[in-house]
This record gives sequence, structure tokens and C-alpha cells, in this order.
Amino acid sequence: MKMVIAIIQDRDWVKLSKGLTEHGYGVTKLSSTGGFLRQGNTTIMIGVEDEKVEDVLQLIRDNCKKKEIPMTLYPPSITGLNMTSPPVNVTVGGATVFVMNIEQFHHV
Amino acid sequence: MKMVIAIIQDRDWVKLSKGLTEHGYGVTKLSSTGGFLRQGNTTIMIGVEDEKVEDVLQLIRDNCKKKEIPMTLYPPSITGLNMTSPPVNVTVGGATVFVMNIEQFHHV
Amino acid sequence: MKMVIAIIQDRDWVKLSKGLTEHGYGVTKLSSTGGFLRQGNTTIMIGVEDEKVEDVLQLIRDNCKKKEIPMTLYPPSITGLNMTSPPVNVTVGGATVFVMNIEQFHHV
Ligand SMILES: Nc1ncnc2c1ncn2[C@@H]1O[C@@H]2COP(=O)(O)O[C@H]3[C@@H](O)[C@H](n4cnc5c(N)ncnc54)O[C@@H]3COP(=O)(O)O[C@H]2[C@H]1O
Ligand SMILES: Nc1ncnc2c1ncn2[C@@H]1O[C@@H]2COP(=O)(O)O[C@H]3[C@@H](O)[C@H](n4cnc5c(N)ncnc54)O[C@@H]3COP(=O)(O)O[C@H]2[C@H]1O
Ligand SMILES: Nc1ncnc2c1ncn2[C@@H]1O[C@@H]2COP(=O)(O)O[C@H]3[C@@H](O)[C@H](n4cnc5c(N)ncnc54)O[C@@H]3COP(=O)(O)O[C@H]2[C@H]1O
Repeated sequence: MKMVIAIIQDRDWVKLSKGLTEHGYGVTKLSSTGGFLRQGNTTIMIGVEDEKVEDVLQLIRDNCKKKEIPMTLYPPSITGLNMTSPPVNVTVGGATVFVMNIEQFHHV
Repeated sequence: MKMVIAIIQDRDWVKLSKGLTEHGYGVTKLSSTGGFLRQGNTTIMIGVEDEKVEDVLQLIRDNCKKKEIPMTLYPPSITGLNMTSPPVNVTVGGATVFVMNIEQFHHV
Repeated sequence: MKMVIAIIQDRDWVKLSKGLTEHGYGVTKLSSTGGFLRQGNTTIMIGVEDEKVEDVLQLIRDNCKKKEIPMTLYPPSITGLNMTSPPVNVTVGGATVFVMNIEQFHHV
């Protein structure tokens, strides 16, 4: 058995956990914080049979792909003039994934 | 040394941590959420000498056994008539336990 | 690659995470609770190349050393008399550190 530990963005958790549980995988979520940006993110733990690790990694890739999304950073100015700045591309998503060995598994 | 990671129900934490610390074991608690029911649960980490793993597993079994408890699900109706439904058996407790290898331990 | 898991005091997190990120290391913080004192503490995860483990351990030692600091435990009495007790030495700091093996690392 292997332990898959992944650090993902909060926004990808619901989609990813649905994908994992629909495929019959167990998953536990922990709230976490990034050391560099000091922003909240999500750490998940998935205990999974050796031969299913690749399948879980693919589910993480499908649901946590980094992508550029256009965002309007400055809200319409309060004077009423429609002064929005042109949209800027912001990167979201991504996952940092570690796979570790599990020596024993027990269900009490 | 081995790392015992157990996901237990919140209600079993105080009893289990008392049992563990009375036997001289170190334990750290993390708040977590189940991926399927999306309910809060508790993840604990116990770093323990190889020959004591079985003792720790037994303490988890003793304090986190799954059991059926009768629960009255519907409170007495507000009209004053004693309309409680017959008690229903609800499953509580249980633990999902992983044992992993620790290569180094340091106490700074 | 190795996973360094360290349980430190909350007060040492900002200093330590600055030291780690300035040296280019990735780190994730989880809020945790000690099983014995039931007080909040901090659990951190650092995925790091094998040859850099010793460097990370040294950064933890430099930023989380146990030390005695004088503390005045009783605030000046409300009668206005400057009745502070003589300072008492209180131990702060310290870290409990586990190093575990990582079999795979992926950055999605
Ligand atoms: N080796 C490792 N061990 C444990 N946890 C790890 C890790 N590598 C990444 N993480 C976790 O994943 C989050 C996203 O990392 P990512 O590399 O995509 O994106 C990172 C990376 O692009 C950059 N970054 C992080 N540390 C850096 C550093 N020391 N120097 C320069 N850039 C850094 O800032 C982004 C956000 O970092 P942040 O720390 O807030 O949040 C990180 C951290 O919580
Ligand atoms: N392989 C694994 N890796 C990481 N964490 C794991 C895990 N297996 C279990 N857990 C953790 O333990 C909690 C209790 O699991 P248990 O198997 O007793 O009880 C489970 C199980 O009976 C059922 N269940 C979970 N996932 C399922 C799925 N994909 N399909 C059908 N039933 C599921 O719902 C109960 C509650 O699940 P929930 O996810 O809310 O909460 C889970 C999850 O937080
Ligand atoms: N083997 C292990 N596995 C997992 N987590 C571990 C661990 N050893 C230590 N920790 C974590 O590190 C914190 C500090 O431990 P430390 O040994 O410096 O300082 C400890 C130790 O000096 C003492 N202590 C802990 N457990 C004890 C026990 N069963 N009997 C007597 N003293 C204990 O109380 C201090 C605070 O303990 P607390 O549990 O509140 O908080 C602990 C716990 O969260």
C-alpha cells in the first residue's frame, strides 16, 4: 500500500474529492498553509493499493491542472466611470505530490 | 522507529490520548475532514519504537471500537405528545490506521 | 527524496519558515495539538533532496533551540503596589523531528 500526500489549492478540493470517492478511493483532508506565500491551501492523504497509485495521480492531474485564467484585478471605479483595467492572466491550480510506502494497514 | 497515522472519530480522541500518554507514548493531533461524508474527524500521529507498534495498535482498538448505540433520532414533538420514535441503532467509532517507517528521529 | 516532519512551537514558525524559504526549501504548515499538554503547536512537512536533509535539520536546530527565558508570572497586583514576583525561568522552543522516505515526487 502507498500513501499519496498532495498539497493542492483549496478551490480544487471539492472536484478532486468527488473524483476520488466516485472511483472508490478513501481520502482525508487537512487544512494547511504554504511556507512561502503564507496563504491557506489543502493537504490530502490517500492510502491506496500499489497498483492504483498511477490512477490516483491521473485523477489529481485531471482535477488540479495549473491554468491561466483572465481576471479583472481592479473593480469598476467608484466614480461610475467604467474604468476596469484590461483582464490579466493569473495562474491557479497545481499540486505538489509525494508518494510514500505504507508497511501496515488496519481498519478497526 | 515507526509512524502510526490513525484517522479516528472526534469523540474518541480524549479517551485514546489519555490511554496513550499514560503508557508513555508521544502523540500529536491534527483536525481533519473525511472525503466521503465531508464531516470533521481527527488524524493522529504517533512516533513509536518498532517493538511497541502492536501495543499502540491495541490501545487504538480498545478506545476506538466500532459499536452500535441506540439513539432517539426525533426529539419529543413540540405539541407535548410523547411522540419519540423507537430508538434506532447508529454506528459510531472505528479507526483507519497506517503504519509507516521512520528513518531518523531527532529531539532538538 | 525525504520527508522531514517536525513538531515545533507556534512561536518559532515565522523565523523557521523564513530561514527555510530563503534557502530555497519548500515547506507546508499544519496546525496541531500536543497529546499530553493539550496545547496548540505546529507540525511542518518539508520534502527535500536526500543530500540536503542535514542542512534542513540544522536550520530547525538554529531556529527552534530549547531555551530558558525569564518570565514574570504574576502581573503587578491590582492594588497598585508593585508586587511582581521575582522572574521565573520557563523553557520554550524545542522540536520533535521525524525523517521518512519519499518514493515518488510529482509537480502537477
Ligand atoms: N518541497 C516541499 N515540501 C513541502 N511542501 C511543499 C513543497 N513544495 C511545495 N510545497 C507546498 O505546495 C505549495 C505550492 O507549491 P508550488 O511549488 O506549486 O508553488 C510555490 C513556488 O512556486 C513558490 N515558492 C515556494 N517556495 C519558494 C522558495 N523557497 N523560493 C522561491 N519560490 C518559492 O511559491 C509557490 C507557493 O509556495 P507556498 O510555500 O506558499 O505553498 C507550497 C507549499 O505549501
Ligand atoms: N484509504 C484511505 N485513505 C485516507 N483516508 C481514509 C482512507 N480510508 C478511510 N479514510 C478516512 O477515515 C474515515 C473513516 O473511514 P471508514 O472507512 O471507517 O468509513 C468510511 C466508509 O465506510 C465510507 N466511504 C468512504 N469512502 C467511500 C467511497 N469512495 N465509497 C463508498 N463508501 C465510502 O464512508 C465512511 C466515511 O468516509 P470519510 O471519507 O468521510 O472518512 C474517512 C476518511 O477520512
Ligand atoms: N513520539 C511522538 N509522536 C508524535 N508526536 C510527538 C512525539 N513526541 C513528541 N511529540 C509532539 O511534540 C510535542 C513536544 O514534545 P516534547 O517531547 O518536546 O515535550 C513533551 C514531553 O516533554 C512531555 N510529554 C509528552 N508526552 C508525555 C508522556 N506520555 N509522559 C510524560 N511526559 C510527556 O510533555 C511535552 C509536551 O507534549 P505534548 O504531547 O503536549 O506535545 C508534543 C507532541 O505534540
